[in-house]
Amino acid sequence: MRIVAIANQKGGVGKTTSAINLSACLADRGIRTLLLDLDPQANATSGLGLMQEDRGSLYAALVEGEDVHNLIRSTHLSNLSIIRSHQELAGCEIELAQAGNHLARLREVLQPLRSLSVFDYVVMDCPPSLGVLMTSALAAADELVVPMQCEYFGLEGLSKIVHIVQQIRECGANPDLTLEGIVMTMFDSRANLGHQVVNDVRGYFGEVVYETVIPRTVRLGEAPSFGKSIIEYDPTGKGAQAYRALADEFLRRRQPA
Amino acid sequence: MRIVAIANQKGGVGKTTSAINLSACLADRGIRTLLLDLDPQANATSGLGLMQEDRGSLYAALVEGEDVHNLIRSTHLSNLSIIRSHQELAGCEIELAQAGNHLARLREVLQPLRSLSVFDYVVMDCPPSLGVLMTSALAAADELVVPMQCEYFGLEGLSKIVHIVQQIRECGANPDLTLEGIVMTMFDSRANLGHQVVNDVRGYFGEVVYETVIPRTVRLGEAPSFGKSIIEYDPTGKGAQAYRALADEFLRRRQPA
Ligand SMILES: Nc1ncnc2c1ncn2[C@@H]1O[C@H](COP(=O)(O)OP(=O)(O)OP(=O)(O)O)[C@@H](O)[C@H]1O
Ligand SMILES: Nc1ncnc2c1ncn2[C@@H]1O[C@H](COP(=O)(O)OP(=O)(O)OP(=O)(O)O)[C@@H](O)[C@H]1O
Ligand SMILES: [Mg+2]
Ligand SMILES: [Mg+2]
Repeated sequence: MRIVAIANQKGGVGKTTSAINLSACLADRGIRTLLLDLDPQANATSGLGLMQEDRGSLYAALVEGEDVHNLIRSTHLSNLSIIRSHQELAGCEIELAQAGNHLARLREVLQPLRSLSVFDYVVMDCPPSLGVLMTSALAAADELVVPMQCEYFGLEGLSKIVHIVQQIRECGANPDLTLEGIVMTMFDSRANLGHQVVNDVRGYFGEVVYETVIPRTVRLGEAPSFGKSIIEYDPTGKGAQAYRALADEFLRRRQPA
Repeated sequence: MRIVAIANQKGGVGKTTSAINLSACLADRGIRTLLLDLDPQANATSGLGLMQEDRGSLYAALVEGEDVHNLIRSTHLSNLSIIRSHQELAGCEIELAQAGNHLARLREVLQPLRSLSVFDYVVMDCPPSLGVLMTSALAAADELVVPMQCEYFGLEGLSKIVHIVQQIRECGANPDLTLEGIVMTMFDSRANLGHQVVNDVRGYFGEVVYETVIPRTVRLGEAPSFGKSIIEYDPTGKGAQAYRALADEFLRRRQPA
């Protein structure tokens, strides 16, 4: 079982859209996937058409000792399960910080899932901050995928998160965390800045950057309003093609050459 | 002196772009404006071409007792000053929470600015979270402007922040906080969803929603990479026209009928 964090402290870069659609594409390939909504704003939960529920989020496991298995729900997609979020998750920011050793808590809570071998992948949608939930996700993950908007502010955010990965590895919280990939999102081919940013990032990070670039498309913004992944909502469109290509590229990297 | 928070816990909705450009337009009208960068990611600081500096952010005043006046810097625009941000500001999330009565601290720190009457407006760029910095901004502000992306996830975020404003008023932290306005951002006229979202928001919030809608334009994304506001970078473009219209509408509301 591999735990993948979809993270970037910059807001609105496509974390949730990528978490939902990458998970849906993996599930569609027959891979048993668990989507973990770690953002108190619960966009991944509602983007798949699900309701929030008190004590239905990881808060119950992280703070109240609930068994993580009781939080798992199925989605309308076969092979895709979810642990939903709820506003209560915001309480973790303070309560885990006060409990001490907060970086290890999420890792502990997810450990039983590894032993049970029910899922091949756990995909974590992270909030746009450098707070407790996001850093716990980095401490619990095997690998990190960073969605990045092809914009000026995106570049600053990228160097920041790369620095944080280094800190998490070096301080011992998660020495094995790897930066699995950077995915360029919301690419607008008419904007010079977009092309420049993609070139800068590829120039600096090389092969870590996925070949697949997610284009900005109207359908990708619409799909969550119907509670659907892009591959159900608009299966032949550019957004679906891009996320399928991303999922394939993601899987190819996981296989030894 | 009026303190205006530009806030929305949802990421990437145009808070920083609106804080920079609204401030620049106000300054351009001769209004003495102070831009306060309250986001540890410091996008407003770099978007105006400024460098971050240790002890150069509000952290020094909030936590270390520094006089707020010593943090004020000029920008390359006349009538526009700035208090920059720095990564150190992230420390406030924990340290202010531990100090107790954190909601009042920012208000206290900004009080000397009111008495000195050096500025007509203080515009605060807030981070995408419901943490200490953002709620302190709501507790310190006279009014709140909420930028909102014309997308499905934007609607959920909006009802959340409206609810929080109510809580801040009712718990006594800031009984006079008003929701000054909602500005629809990154509007893409080709997307049906955009039109629907604008209609829904106007239908529900009526006159609170500004008539001015900020269009999605390539230039608005490029301007910060040159450290410029839109009215310097592309003065005749649609982005500049929209932010000027927003500034005028903002000012008209402030005048008694
Ligand atoms: N490729 C795309 N084309 C068009 N719209 C997109 C695309 N990707 C994401 N969006 C839309 O852009 C907005 C931001 O995307 P999303 O919510 O996935 O980002 P995020 O990084 O999860 O944001 P946050 O930091 O708030 O969690 C959403 O309204 C989403 O529907
Ligand atoms: N109207 C617009 N047209 C095109 N691009 C825009 C527009 N408004 C903002 N942008 C770009 O979209 C991205 C997000 O905008 P911005 O950083 O202002 O949002 P934010 O709400 O401050 O984000 P965060 O939640 O991370 O602080 C930035 O790269 C910005 O340059
Ligand atoms: Mg998200
Ligand atoms: Mg911002």
